Parts: sequence; structure tokens; C-alpha cells
Amino acid sequence: AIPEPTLKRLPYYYKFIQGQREARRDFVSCTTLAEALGLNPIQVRKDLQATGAVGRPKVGYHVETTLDAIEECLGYHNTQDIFLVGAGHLGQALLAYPGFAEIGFNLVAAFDADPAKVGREVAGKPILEASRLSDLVRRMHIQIAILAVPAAAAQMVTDTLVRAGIRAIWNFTPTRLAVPREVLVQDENLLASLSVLSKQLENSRVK
Amino acid sequence: AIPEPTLKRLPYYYKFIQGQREARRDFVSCTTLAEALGLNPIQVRKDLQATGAVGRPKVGYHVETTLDAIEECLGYHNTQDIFLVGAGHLGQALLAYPGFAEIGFNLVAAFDADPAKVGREVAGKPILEASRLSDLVRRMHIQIAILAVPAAAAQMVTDTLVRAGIRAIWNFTPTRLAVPREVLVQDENLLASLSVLSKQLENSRVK
Ligand SMILES: NC(=O)c1ccc[n+]([C@@H]2O[C@H](COP(=O)([O-])OP(=O)(O)OC[C@H]3O[C@@H](n4cnc5c(N)ncnc54)[C@H](O)[C@@H]3O)[C@@H](O)[C@H]2O)c1
Ligand SMILES: NC(=O)c1ccc[n+]([C@@H]2O[C@H](COP(=O)([O-])OP(=O)(O)OC[C@H]3O[C@@H](n4cnc5c(N)ncnc54)[C@H](O)[C@@H]3O)[C@@H](O)[C@H]2O)c1
Repeated sequence: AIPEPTLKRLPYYYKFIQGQREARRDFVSCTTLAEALGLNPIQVRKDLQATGAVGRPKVGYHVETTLDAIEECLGYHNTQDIFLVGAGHLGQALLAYPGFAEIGFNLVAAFDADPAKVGREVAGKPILEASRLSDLVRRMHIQIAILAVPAAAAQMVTDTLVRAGIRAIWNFTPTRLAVPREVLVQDENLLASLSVLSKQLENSRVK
Repeated sequence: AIPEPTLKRLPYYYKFIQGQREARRDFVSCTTLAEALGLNPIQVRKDLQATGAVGRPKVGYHVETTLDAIEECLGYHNTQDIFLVGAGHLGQALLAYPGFAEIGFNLVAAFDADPAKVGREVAGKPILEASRLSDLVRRMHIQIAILAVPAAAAQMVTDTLVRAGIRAIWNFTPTRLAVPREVLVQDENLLASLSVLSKQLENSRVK
């Protein structure tokens, strides 16, 4: 399996190499990539090799086949249907974002407990009644759910998702979710992230 | 300076210990914290010690003073004015979120290039004309800006912020920003994060 730090860098290579394709270039070198992204060229070479892409000495990596290798690696080729739970401020921003479809994720529907939201649509996606979540996860074999409910509802909704067979949760709530070992959780704690940035800023000033 | 992995865990300790305060408990042990958060008690002890909090053998950490130590450490005591650039779907969700104020960040105003948005308010915060950004960053000595503009505008807005004296950028765009060494950037690449989760799910199935 590909190490996580490499996986996190691949979308940046992908975006840059797409720019090379638009500029009608056929090859791109590790040095060009490294300079553009402020990375070490040896790290770039290692990352690209991890995707199976092959570079030619003095010529570089073929733009089309490298884009293909990265797409394969990040699963951009297979579309995944995913659900969103909690169609509030953050949930609606995620529903309206075209970027997820571009990388193979089809945000099929949102679920909410607020009757005033149920029955509406955001960016063409329906907001359904929260009570239908469990049945639809099961029937549609949904693997990934995005959690954007208030912290107080987070664990309860998680338990419903896990019972219905969810395999991974992308968690935007500040709550640490208790899940069985076979369920993956990726926390996106935005408050922690801002605090860390601010603290690093404070540390950098002290020097 | 406190290591970043520790800083990222502190908000979870903070939230759990707040719950202890609401349950009128005076002390909390590392074991209780570790069990609640699925962490190793030795790691918890090391993290709390890094904040300056002192535990008493067999009794644990005093709830009030430990909350205070974590607040001090994460800078929750000093309010920091920050700007948001790009009042679109994501920007408006961030403006409407009360969580930032709770940890000492005052999202003062948003800036946008779309005349239809300028002059409106979201959650009581004004959306101002993008051309005023540079002057107001300078006059209000703003240190941190949140970037939520389209990828195509990201570098241009960043250059404006840097010239005006910004010290740190919280970047939600998928663009890698080129900034001078003394400016901090924290990337929040949500697309990469979802791709990584999906790839890890794929890896876990193969086993
Ligand atoms: N908005 C942000 O910028 C932001 C930033 C960081 C973290 N978060 C976190 O993301 C989550 C959502 O934040 P928000 O600002 O969108 O909040 P919000 O209150 O605007 O939206 C929450 C939505 O969840 C729905 N909901 C509540 N209980 C539910 C349940 N049991 N089942 C289904 N839906 C339910 C509500 O009806 C509401 O529509 C919160 O946990 C918050 O801490 C948000
Ligand atoms: N919405 C999401 O869930 C989401 C998820 C991941 C990443 N992102 C990233 O966050 C950014 C914002 O996404 P969004 O969905 O809110 O887009 P959006 O189009 O809804 O909002 C962008 C806003 O930026 C404004 N803008 C454009 N150029 C500007 C400039 N030069 N100065 C000031 N304002 C300017 C636009 O008028 C608009 O209001 C994008 O880079 C996107 O890739 C968004």
C-alpha cells in the first residue's frame, strides 16, 4: 500500500501535470515538479514511482500516462456513491462543490433531521429524512459517509451508520467517534487545524 | 515549542475535560482520558505535561487548572481578529460557524470580488469589496487570513495578502501557494483527504 504522505501529495502533482497537458507538453521532469511545488526532486521521483509511472532519463515522465497512473492510484476511475449526513452550513457547501465529482465521488444524497430542510435540493442533490439513512445505506451498499451534524448528534448518527454497514466516515464534527475496528474514520477537525496554525505563528515569532 | 501531533490532540482533551467540568468532577485521570479517546495513557500524560498542567498521583489532573493550561497553550485566551477571502459556499459556512469564536478567533469580515455579494452580511459579518483587503489588513494588523476563493484566484489573492503583511494563510484551495519563507501556510486540501480515506478503505479490503 502507498504511504499516506505520498497519497496526500499526489493530488498536487495531478493538478500541476494537468496544467502541463493544457500547455500541450508531452513530458514533465521531477525537477520541474519539485520546483513548482517547493518539494525535493528525490521525494517527487519516489512518489511518482509509487504510482507505477515510469520516467525516462533526460526526458522525464510522460504526461498522459502519469496522469492515468495517478488517477488509478487515487481511484479517480471508479465512481463511488457517498452519502452526507447533516445538510447545514458546512454540509450544503460540500454538496455544492463540483470538485468531488471530478475525482470520482458522487455525493448521491444528504440526510437531515430538520423537517424544514427535508424535501429541498442543493446543487441538484435531494435532502432526505434522517430516518431513511439506515435503510438506504444498506440497500445501496454505501461505503463512505460524510458526517456534518452537530457534535451532540455525532455518536448517535455514527452508530446508525455502523449498524447499517458503513465502512468509512469522513468526520467534520469535533467529536471523537467510537467505532468498531473495521470502520475507518478520518477526522477533519478544522478547529484544531486553525489552533495549530495560530500556535505555530506564535512560535515563529518568538525566535 | 509543543510538537504538532500534541497540539492536534489538545482540543480533544479540552472537549472531554469540559464534559467532566459539566459533570461537576474536580479531577480527571490520564487513564479516563485515554479510554474515552482511544489513546495510550502514557501519551496522554506526556501531552498534558507539555501544557504545563501537573497531575497528582492517584488523584489525577485538576479539571479547572488543566482546562486553563490547555486554553493558554492553544491561545484561547487571546482573541485574534482574522479575515476571510472568498464568501462563496465554503466561505459562508465558515463565517456562520460559532466554533471559531469559542476558541478565540474573531472572524471580523469577509472579502469578495462578486458585486452581488458585497454589502451583504452572513451571521452578522460584513462582506466587503475585495479591493479593500490590502488596506484593511495593513491598518488592522491582521495576522491570519482564511483563503476560500477558486483555485484560479488563489495565488493572486495570496500575493495581495503577503504584500499587505499577512503572517499566515489557512488555505482551503487545492492550489499550492508560493509564499516567502516567513509566511506560514496551512493547507486544508479536502479533496486529498477524501481520496486518502477512500484509498485506505481499498487497502483495508485487500487484506
Ligand atoms: N461550518 C463550519 O465552518 C464548520 C467548521 C468546523 C467544524 N464544523 C462542524 O461541522 C458540523 C456541522 O456544522 P454546521 O456549521 O454545518 O452546523 P449546522 O447546525 O449549520 O448544520 C448541522 C445540520 O445537522 C442537522 N442534524 C442535526 N441532528 C441531526 C441528526 N441526528 N441526523 C441528521 N441531521 C441532523 C441539522 O438539522 C443541521 O441541518 C458541526 O459538528 C461543526 O462542529 C463546522
Ligand atoms: N465547497 C466545498 O465544500 C469545498 C471543498 C473543498 C475545497 N473547496 C475549495 O474552496 C474554495 C472555495 O470553494 P467554494 O465551493 O466556496 O467556491 P465558490 O465559487 O462558491 O466561492 C468562491 C468565492 O470566491 C469569490 N472570489 C473569486 N475570485 C475572488 C477574488 N479575486 N477575490 C475575492 N473573492 C473572490 C467568488 O466571488 C465566490 O464568492 C475553492 O478553491 C475550492 O476548490 C471547497
